[in-house]
Amino acid sequence: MQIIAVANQKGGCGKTTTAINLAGAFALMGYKVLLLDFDPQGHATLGLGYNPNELDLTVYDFMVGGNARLASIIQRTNIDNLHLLPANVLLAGLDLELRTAPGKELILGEQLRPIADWYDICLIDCPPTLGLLMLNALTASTNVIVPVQAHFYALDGLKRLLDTIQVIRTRFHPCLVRPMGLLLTFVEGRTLLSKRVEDGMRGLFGPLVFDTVIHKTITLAEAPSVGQAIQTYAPDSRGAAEYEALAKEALGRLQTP
Amino acid sequence: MQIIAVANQKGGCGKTTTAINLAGAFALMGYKVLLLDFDPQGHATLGLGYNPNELDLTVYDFMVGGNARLASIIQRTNIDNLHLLPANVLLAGLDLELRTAPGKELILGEQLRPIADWYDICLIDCPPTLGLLMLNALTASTNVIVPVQAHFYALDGLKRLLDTIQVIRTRFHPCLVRPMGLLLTFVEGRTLLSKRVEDGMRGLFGPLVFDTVIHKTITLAEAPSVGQAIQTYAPDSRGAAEYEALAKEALGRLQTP
Ligand SMILES: Nc1ncnc2c1ncn2[C@@H]1O[C@H](COP(=O)(O)OP(=O)(O)OP(=O)(O)O)[C@@H](O)[C@H]1O
Ligand SMILES: Nc1ncnc2c1ncn2[C@@H]1O[C@H](COP(=O)(O)OP(=O)(O)OP(=O)(O)O)[C@@H](O)[C@H]1O
Ligand SMILES: [Mg+2]
Ligand SMILES: [Mg+2]
Repeated sequence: MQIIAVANQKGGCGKTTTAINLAGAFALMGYKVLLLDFDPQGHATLGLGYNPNELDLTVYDFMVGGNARLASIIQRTNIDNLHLLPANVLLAGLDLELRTAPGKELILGEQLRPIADWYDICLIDCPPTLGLLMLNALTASTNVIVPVQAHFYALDGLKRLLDTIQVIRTRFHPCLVRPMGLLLTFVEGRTLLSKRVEDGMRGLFGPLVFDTVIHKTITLAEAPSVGQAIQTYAPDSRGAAEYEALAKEALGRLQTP
Repeated sequence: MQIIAVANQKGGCGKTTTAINLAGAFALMGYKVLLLDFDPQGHATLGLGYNPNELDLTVYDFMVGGNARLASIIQRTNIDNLHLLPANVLLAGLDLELRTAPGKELILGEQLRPIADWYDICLIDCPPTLGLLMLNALTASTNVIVPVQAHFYALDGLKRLLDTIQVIRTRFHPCLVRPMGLLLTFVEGRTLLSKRVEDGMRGLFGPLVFDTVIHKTITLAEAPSVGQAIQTYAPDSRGAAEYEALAKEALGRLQTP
């Protein structure tokens, strides 16, 4: 199972939108996909039409109780190949719960190993923090996609995130996590600012930046409000086309774990 | 001195843009204004044309060293009445430094008291976290402006922030902090989603929501990249007009400390 973390400690840069819609794109290509909501805010859960506060079982139970009950925690979606491992605010208690646990950054990876045959791809929607949840996601992953909002502060925190990935890779050897690519999001085609940011990013990071960029579109913002991935909400939209292009580009960059 | 915290633990909802441009609006009305950058990211500092990494003295020194050197820490701006107390990444170390200090949430307020006559208004740009820095800002403030991005997840974390303000007010009695208003940001005039979010916010919070809303405009996004407040960068723009309207509305809501 390829495990792809969608991560950036910066708030509001398009992690959840990317996690949901990239998962949707992979699923419609025929892959068995698990979208793992790893954010106590539960936005990926909300964005696929579930109310986090009404769920008895969530990824929190998966983390503390082992995967015996995974079949009862997982939720279906209106895309057959796409399953959701939902989250709610209980997940915020994990930090405290695991404070003194040995190897507390390794628990998610440990829980995912026994179910490695259930899915082809697991996408992890990360919270906007560089804390214990993010570290669990990074140690468990083989690849990291970093959404970067195309505005003036685009570079903020990027070096720190890339350094963190490197530290994880070295300290938790043998660990395969590496940045798969930087994804420019909220790109506005006609503004000079957007173009300058994109040129700057490609100048600094070269091929690490995906060729695909995600433009700011109304349908991408509306889809979560009706609890659907862009592929079912607006299949002919620009957003759907761009996440399909990203899926193809990502498949070409996967490393075999 | 009126102390107004611009706060929301959500990332990217317009805190820095509001802090800078509301400060600019007040200054051009004739008030003596201190813009206090309280975010280790240093965005308010960057947005007014300074490079945080090149500054010897910042708000960190103000916090740990007392205000004796405030005159040498403060930076001028190209608006006469607007001074900047800059920040850089050193501020992130404050959490650790003050970990065992008694009353560690009260230090900013303590440092600001002796200079209460230097300025009419102090605006505090808060970081996107509900940690020690934010708590210092809240205990020091008389008013809190909460920028809220007009999108699907607008309500996220809002209750928690308002509850926190209430807890601070009670536990640190006599403490005057209270929410002055919720400011809708990134409003897009022609989208149904934006309208639905605004109606929803006004339905839930009534008069707590400012009448003024800030529309998404290119000039507001460009101003920090040339290190200027909107008032000097694009004085005739919609963004400048909206922050001037907000300044007037805020003045009407100030409580006398
Ligand atoms: N390309 C886009 N065009 C328009 N709206 C978008 C786009 N991408 C994301 N959005 C909207 O912007 C908001 C923030 O996006 P999103 O939730 O994906 O960011 P995030 O990085 O997951 O945020 P957080 O840090 O809170 O987890 C959401 O309301 C989302 O619907
Ligand atoms: N009304 C607006 N129209 C267009 N762009 C805007 C607007 N308000 C803010 N922006 C831009 O959006 C980005 C995020 O805004 P800002 O930095 O003010 O948010 P913030 O809440 O301070 O973020 P952080 O949580 O990182 O401190 C910035 O690049 C800013 O220039
Ligand atoms: Mg998210
Ligand atoms: Mg900011």
